[in-house]
Amino acid sequence: SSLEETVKTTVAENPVVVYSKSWCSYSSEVKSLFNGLQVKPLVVELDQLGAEGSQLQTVLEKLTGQFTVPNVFIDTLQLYNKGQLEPMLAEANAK
Amino acid sequence: SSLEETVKTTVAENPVVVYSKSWCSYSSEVKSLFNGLQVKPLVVELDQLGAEGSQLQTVLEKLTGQFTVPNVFIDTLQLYNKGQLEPMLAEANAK
Ligand SMILES: N[C@@H](CCC(=O)N[C@@H](CS)C(=O)NCC(=O)O)C(=O)O
Ligand SMILES: N[C@@H](CCC(=O)N[C@@H](CS)C(=O)NCC(=O)O)C(=O)O
Ligand code: FES
Repeated sequence: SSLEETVKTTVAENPVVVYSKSWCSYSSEVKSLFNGLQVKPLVVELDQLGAEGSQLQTVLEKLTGQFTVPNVFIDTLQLYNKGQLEPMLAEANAK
Repeated sequence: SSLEETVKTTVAENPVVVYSKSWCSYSSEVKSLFNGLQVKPLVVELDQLGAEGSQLQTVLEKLTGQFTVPNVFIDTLQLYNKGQLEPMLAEANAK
């Protein structure tokens, strides 16, 4: 489906993607975690996308087996190629 | 309003009340916390009450200043009178 293609493209083009809900504390914690690591994720707030948000949540479950948020995609190869992987791991280890 | 009266009565009649959302992980953590302490809270799942759920959330903010869930009421005097306060504190300290 075209929404599946959208998700696959989003995840391919962005080293870190967080599918989130804006009022969800678990989602907030993941977003601050990446803030603290100076990696800037692409954040998709599913609750702010109306009907498309719940459709996306269903597509994510189909693609990953996970229905819940936060749903986090990390492309370590892309991060490595951008020189961002080792700094991120170093900072994470320092915490 | 009558919904305000409902909340005040609920909180007066039950030593522990948790206003919750059934799919919210923070709410789940609070509910398990009380499980582990053998205190049985009255749980109100706001997301399962349709329109009344969001009305309750607004009333709770009016009464307590807190809009978010989980919203927890603990009547320590009632717990003490039921002989439940000291066991609960002892178990909480043991964790
Ligand atoms: N243990 C999981 C919990 C995930 C979870 O239960 N997420 C909740 C929100 S905190 C959820 O997505 N509920 C269904 C929904 O909001 O649609 C994690 O850490 O990610
Ligand atoms: N620091 C607060 C966070 C409370 C919070 O942000 N709750 C979220 C859900 S995790 C909330 O109620 N959001 C608005 C809503 O769901 O209506 C706590 O620990 O209780
Ligand atoms: S932690 Fe409350 S909605 Fe996610």
